[in-house]
This record gives sequence, C-alpha cells and structure tokens, in this order.
Amino acid sequence: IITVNDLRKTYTMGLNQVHALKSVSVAVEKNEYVALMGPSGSGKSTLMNLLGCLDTPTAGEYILNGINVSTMEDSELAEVRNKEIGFVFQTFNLLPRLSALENVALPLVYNGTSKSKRLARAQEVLEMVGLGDRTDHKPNELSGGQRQRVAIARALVNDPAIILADEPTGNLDTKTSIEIMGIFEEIHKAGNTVILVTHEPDIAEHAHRVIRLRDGLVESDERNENV
Amino acid sequence: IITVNDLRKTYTMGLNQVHALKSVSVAVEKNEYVALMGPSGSGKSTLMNLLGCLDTPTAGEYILNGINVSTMEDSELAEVRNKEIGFVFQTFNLLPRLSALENVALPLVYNGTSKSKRLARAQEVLEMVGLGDRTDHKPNELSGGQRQRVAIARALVNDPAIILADEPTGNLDTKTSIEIMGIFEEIHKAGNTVILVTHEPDIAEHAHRVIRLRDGLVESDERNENV
Ligand SMILES: Nc1ncnc2c1ncn2[C@@H]1O[C@H](COP(=O)(O)OP(=O)(O)OP(=O)(O)O)[C@@H](O)[C@H]1O
Ligand SMILES: Nc1ncnc2c1ncn2[C@@H]1O[C@H](COP(=O)(O)OP(=O)(O)OP(=O)(O)O)[C@@H](O)[C@H]1O
Ligand SMILES: [Mg+2]
Ligand SMILES: [Mg+2]
Repeated sequence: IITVNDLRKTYTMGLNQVHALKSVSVAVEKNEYVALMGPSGSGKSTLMNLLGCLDTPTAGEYILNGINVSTMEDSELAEVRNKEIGFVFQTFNLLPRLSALENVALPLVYNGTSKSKRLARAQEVLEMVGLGDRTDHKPNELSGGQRQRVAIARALVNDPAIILADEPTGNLDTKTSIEIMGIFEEIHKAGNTVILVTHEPDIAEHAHRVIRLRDGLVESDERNENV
Repeated sequence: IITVNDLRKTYTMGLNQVHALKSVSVAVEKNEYVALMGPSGSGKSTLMNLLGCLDTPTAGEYILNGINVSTMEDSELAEVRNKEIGFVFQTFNLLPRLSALENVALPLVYNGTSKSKRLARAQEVLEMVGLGDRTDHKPNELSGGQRQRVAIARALVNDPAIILADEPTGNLDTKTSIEIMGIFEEIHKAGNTVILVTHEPDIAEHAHRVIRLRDGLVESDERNENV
C-alpha cells in the first residue's frame, strides 16, 4: 500500500544543509502494523510527514495505493489526506479557538458531512478516547494527555484506511496508553494499516514489524517475533 | 522549601466548574527529589503551575522558602520565577521566532547578564543536552525531542535552586532520556530540589519519593525504597 524508494529530505539553512532523510526505501503492505523507532532527530517525523502527504521529498519516489504521489493534483492529494489517511501529530496541532468537539469534527466538514452527523460522530470518537466529559473544552483548557487524545480522535473520525501516529502515547499514563493501544489494535483488526512512531519498547511490542531509523537512514527492519 | 496547605484550583466554564485540584497538602524539603505521577487529567500540571508561581490557587496557601507566595509583590514573584525556579513545560512554550540559542538565553536577558555571557552560557547548556549543532535552528526547524531538550536547557540556564519539570522525557528515546536524567541527577547532587512529573515508572525510579495524584487529590505519598 505504501512504497518509498530512495526517499530524501534536505533542509537548507543559509549555507548549511540538514539531511533529515538521506535515503529511505521501505515497502508496507496493506494491513501491516509497523512501529517506527530511532533516536531523537533521526528523521521519524520527517518520514511520517512525507508518508502523510503533508510535505514533499527532496528526491526519491513515494507510491501510495499504486499511484506515484508526486504526479497527483493538489485536489487529489487533499482528498487522500482527508479520506485515506488519519494523522496524529507529535505536537497535536489542534486549532486553539475551537472546542475539542469542533476540532475532531473538522475533517468531516471538509468532506461535506451534515452538521448533526459530524457532531454525533465527533462525540462518539471522543467518548472512545475517554473525553466524553471534555468535548466543550478548548485545547488550553485541557491537560497534555487530553490534548493528545483529541488529536488521536481527530485522526480516527473519518475511518481512514491508513493511520500514521507520531508518538501517540508520549503524554499518557500507563492505563490510558493501554486503552489507546487497544483502539489501534481494533483499527488494525478491521483490516487497516497502522504505522506508529514510538520510543517506548512496550508500545512497539504491539506492532508486527519494527523499522529503526538512525541519522536519516534505515538502520534495521525486522519482524516482531513475539506477535 | 515548599509547603502547600489545602491547595485548590477550580476552573469555571459557563455554568460548570472543573475542580482540577480539590485539596492538596504536601511539604517538600530542600534537596529532595520527587516524582509526581497520576492519570491524565489528575491535576499534575495544574499543581506544577502553582508551584512554579505561574498561576494562583483558588484557595489554600503556598509557602515557598518560608514566604507565603500570595503576599508577594508582582516584582518579587517575577524575580523568584527567574532566579529560584527552573520550569520545563509539558508543551515546551518556546518562542517561535527565536533560535534555540536565543530561547535558552532569554531568562538571562531578564536578569541583566551581558550579551556575550548569555550566549556563552546558553551554548554551554545546549551542548549539555546534546544540541550543540542545532543552536541556530528555530523551534519549527527542530524535532519534537530537540524542542523538549531546548525547553530543558532554558530551565537550567540560570542555575536554579528548584527544578520543576513537567514530563521532561515524554518525547525522548531511551538513550537521550538516560542522558537527561543524568543531568537532573547532577543538579540534585549539587544540593538543589527536583520535582518532576512523569508517567514512566523507569523515570520515577530516579526519585526518592513518589507523590501520586488522582482526581485532584493526593492518592499516595511514599518513599522510594530502592534509592
Ligand atoms: N483552563 C482550564 N479550564 C477548564 N478545565 C481545565 C483547564 N485547564 C485544565 N483543566 C482541566 O483540569 C484537569 C487537570 O488538568 P492537568 O493539566 O493538571 O492534568 P495533568 O495531570 O497534567 O494531565 P496530563 O497527564 O494529561 O498532562 C483536566 O481534567 C483538565 O481538563
Ligand atoms: N525545518 C527544518 N529545518 C532544518 N532542520 C530541520 C527542520 N525540521 C527538522 N529538522 C532536522 O531534521 C532532523 C530530523 O527531524 P525529525 O523531526 O524527523 O526527527 P525525529 O526522529 O522525529 O525526532 P524526535 O524523536 O525528537 O521527534 C532533526 O535533526 C531536525 O533538527
Ligand atoms: Mg519526531
Ligand atoms: Mg500535564
């Protein structure tokens, strides 16, 4: 479902170049469950942003569902981002003036769902992540872990085929993490593809495959024997 | 060094009241090393913000270094916040238009340190957290774990007597977490007081005492037997 070949991302800062991804080649099948790990600064979020069509590579190709992403029109890309992919950002990226409910309903606004259906669906997903009593709070009226769960709920609201979650449990206590991992398990069992960045081995244990990055390169790519 | 008696914090939202802290009474001695734990939404950041003089309680008293904080003048409070307390925010709170170096040097601007001394000290602390080669990057040109480390460096730059760190390793891989915990160990050995919020038991292991919150109340407060 996802193939990247010799993917590169370089940032230019004045006279310096930062090679965030030097060359990444990876193939992910439909319905795989992949954990992406590696040191701070090794390129995980950069790779996730490219996979989520939120950014374009400096070089290399990205083939999603058989289509070369660089050949897609902007409108086509927007539709893929909205319907096919659910993205949980490492820094949440919630809109500060909207309530939790409105933030979660936003992807449904873009695909033309009726207002009552949007709010009902957003309510449902917020209850799933344990925030049924916080729907009217704005992001600055929520705890760190609650904001993280709103970001997760927003990624799930459109029932996407591919979940890209960048450190989804970084701000969660053990019990809440287990509940969130349970949700990802169900999404995976339903036939969807899950790629999550984590630095916690306990979280990576849930995945079938672990890809490790180091300095913008794939250091290892292994089946998880225990699953 | 820190005493709170029947501390309360209530947020009012329209007709609703959210009791973030219902009643917290705790005493922390000089040179203690405390881990603050508890479920997402239990009041940890709220308590940290009160201890860091970043917010005022709805009721109860906070005595810092023998002085009742509610009796302090604004200028006195600002001086305490700048010189006595180093605060690592759960959501980093870096200034987006300043480089990492400028962000870290900011507390030194407020206490009148000369420019060359500020930049030298900021450079020193950034090297300590492994970011010597990222000093000119702005926050949006840094990875999540790098931003977290800039926030940590900024909290340390003034050599404060009290470190309040709200989930300082949430975005860090294991190796980098160990390096950061090593820094906190040294700060503690130097005679300072460290209070850190974490949801990771491995991180809490470094502390001498673990205070657990649940629903805005202290659920348990115990010595760490293994240390
Ligand atoms: N400004 C606010 N208005 C209303 N409610 C708030 C506000 N800030 C926080 N809260 C609520 O107060 C409670 C405690 O929040 P707090 O940020 O202290 O939790 P926490 O223990 O730090 O959680 P986490 O582990 O998720 O960071 C939460 O339930 C939150 O929804
Ligand atoms: N806009 C940018 N300009 C310059 N350098 C950047 C930019 N964005 C990221 N970088 C650099 O690219 C490298 C990879 O960043 P990335 O965010 O992908 O790391 P990461 O693996 O997600 O790290 P973490 O675990 O800390 O979140 C980092 O060293 C970072 O400093
Ligand atoms: Mg990242
Ligand atoms: Mg918090």
